[in-house]
Amino acid sequence: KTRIIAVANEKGGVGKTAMVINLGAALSQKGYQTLLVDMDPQHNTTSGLGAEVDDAALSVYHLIKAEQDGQAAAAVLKTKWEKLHLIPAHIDLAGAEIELIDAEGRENKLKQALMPLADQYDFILVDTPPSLSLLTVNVFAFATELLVPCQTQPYAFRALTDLFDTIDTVKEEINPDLRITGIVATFFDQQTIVSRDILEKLKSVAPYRDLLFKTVIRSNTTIAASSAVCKPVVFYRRGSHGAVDYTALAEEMLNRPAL
Amino acid sequence: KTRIIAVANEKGGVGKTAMVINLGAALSQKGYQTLLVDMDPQHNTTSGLGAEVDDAALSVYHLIKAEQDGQAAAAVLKTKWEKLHLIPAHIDLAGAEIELIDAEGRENKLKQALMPLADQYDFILVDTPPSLSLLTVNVFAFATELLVPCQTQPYAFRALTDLFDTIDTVKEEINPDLRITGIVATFFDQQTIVSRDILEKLKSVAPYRDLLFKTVIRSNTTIAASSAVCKPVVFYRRGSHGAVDYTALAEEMLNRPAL
Ligand SMILES: Nc1ncnc2c1ncn2[C@@H]1O[C@H](COP(=O)(O)OP(=O)(O)OP(=O)(O)O)[C@@H](O)[C@H]1O
Ligand SMILES: Nc1ncnc2c1ncn2[C@@H]1O[C@H](COP(=O)(O)OP(=O)(O)OP(=O)(O)O)[C@@H](O)[C@H]1O
Ligand SMILES: [Mg+2]
Ligand SMILES: [Mg+2]
Repeated sequence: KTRIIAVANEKGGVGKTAMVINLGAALSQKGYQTLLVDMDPQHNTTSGLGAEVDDAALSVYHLIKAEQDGQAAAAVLKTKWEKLHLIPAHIDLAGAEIELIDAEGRENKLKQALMPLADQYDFILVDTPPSLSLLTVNVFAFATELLVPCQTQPYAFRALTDLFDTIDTVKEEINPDLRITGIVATFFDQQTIVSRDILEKLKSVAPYRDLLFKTVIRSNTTIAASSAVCKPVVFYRRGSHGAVDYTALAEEMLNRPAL
Repeated sequence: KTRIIAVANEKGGVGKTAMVINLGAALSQKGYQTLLVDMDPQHNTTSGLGAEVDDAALSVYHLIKAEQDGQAAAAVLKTKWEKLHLIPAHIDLAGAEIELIDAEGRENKLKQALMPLADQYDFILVDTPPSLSLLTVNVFAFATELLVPCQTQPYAFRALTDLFDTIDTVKEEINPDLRITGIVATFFDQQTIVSRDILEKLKSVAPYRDLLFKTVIRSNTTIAASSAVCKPVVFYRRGSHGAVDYTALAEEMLNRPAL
């Protein structure tokens, strides 16, 4: 059964895109057929893989506008890495928010478009924008589980309260089957008191402590450098902290069902 | 004449909130009467100053819903620091987006609410969410100038193209008087190649090079630590890199008109 994972957190800059690209790549490296879907109008998952598309190319925008059925397969791009595929985003996705406001069943557009091809993949990871927009709601309606990157910083920790309220609402009104896979601490820096404090809080404060992954993603410049050369860190520098941490995260994902 | 400054960048986590709080505090420390306005539903400027408000308290949400005229003055909170005032945000601001969709003159709600008190201040700094929502458009309609924090990382640099396209549209359709004060490089780390590369690009690539401030905000854990104790860094540790850089930024702001 395909695991469809929304990677989301309204707080900006917590490592959502980095997680979609690098966890996705690590899963594909272990032999799992993996699809990445970029649902952020900033199209960072797309640019982070060097797959920028022009206005004419098919992107996720066309799928949620549902101009024609059966377009999803045509929108899938193969990447340089064998089992890693991508449905790209383009800046015109920013317009979809307003254009879909009055559409019938507007929150299920992504699900309708992608369900036909879901069973070709073991994992589908979906990147989201740092806001609780109709685009993010579309992703929540489609996903079977939710992965929450949380930067080990005060604002990102405080953001969890509002985020969990939102998740409760989504479960009641949009997708009762959505389960939380867990919270992953990111940008961890052992040298910094603030970072250690927040990790301690994640480990001790309910309900976060029961959801926290053992794997911690350390702050690591190779991750940023890999985005500059448009490669996932596991294919850029195998021995780096970034590659080690995201490979460990992939292993923990495989052993951990969604709660 | 009051300088009304929107601090904006759709890319998440680039230091918008940190800039509003710390630049605002540095300006107030130099004797300028300064008002901070939190227009992000994540209410980080509010929580970063330890000023969280409950559902019943007056916040920016009530001002843009324009329930009563003349409420702005009542919404202003004094902070512990003499010349630094705040109009707080609350999570209910997230609802304003949908609630204002059909309102007449919806993009000018903030301007209408705050113009009456603007001339009591030398500077008004407005924090924005990491998205191009109606809330951000309200801020662009109210502001006289725009300050763009840009993290010295590839995604943040790439985000500038879309951001500048958006600014052109805002100038044409919403506020022709909006001028760009400049771009400020943030999270700079001399030790990291990626960070140095991006700073070089900001210094050399048009149109960014003509807008780039000389002051660079270095990556500095004291800034994050100061948000944990709800104090601006200039009032938390005077000698830290964060305090030095934000004081320098305040000085450059004073000497630099908006282009
Ligand atoms: N573990 C890490 N260590 C160091 N840098 C990282 C790490 N993870 C991500 N980064 C870098 O930090 C920046 C922010 O990460 P990223 O863009 O993935 O966050 P995001 O949550 O997707 O942001 P947004 O909210 O804008 O979508 C990027 O420049 C990225 O390359
Ligand atoms: N120069 C800096 N050095 C180190 N940490 C910083 C710096 N500036 C900000 N931070 C920290 O980095 C994180 C991101 O910064 P901040 O929240 O101000 O960005 P933002 O652009 O407002 O994010 P959002 O897009 O979510 O609104 C915060 O935890 C903040 O305390
Ligand atoms: Mg992202
Ligand atoms: Mg912010």
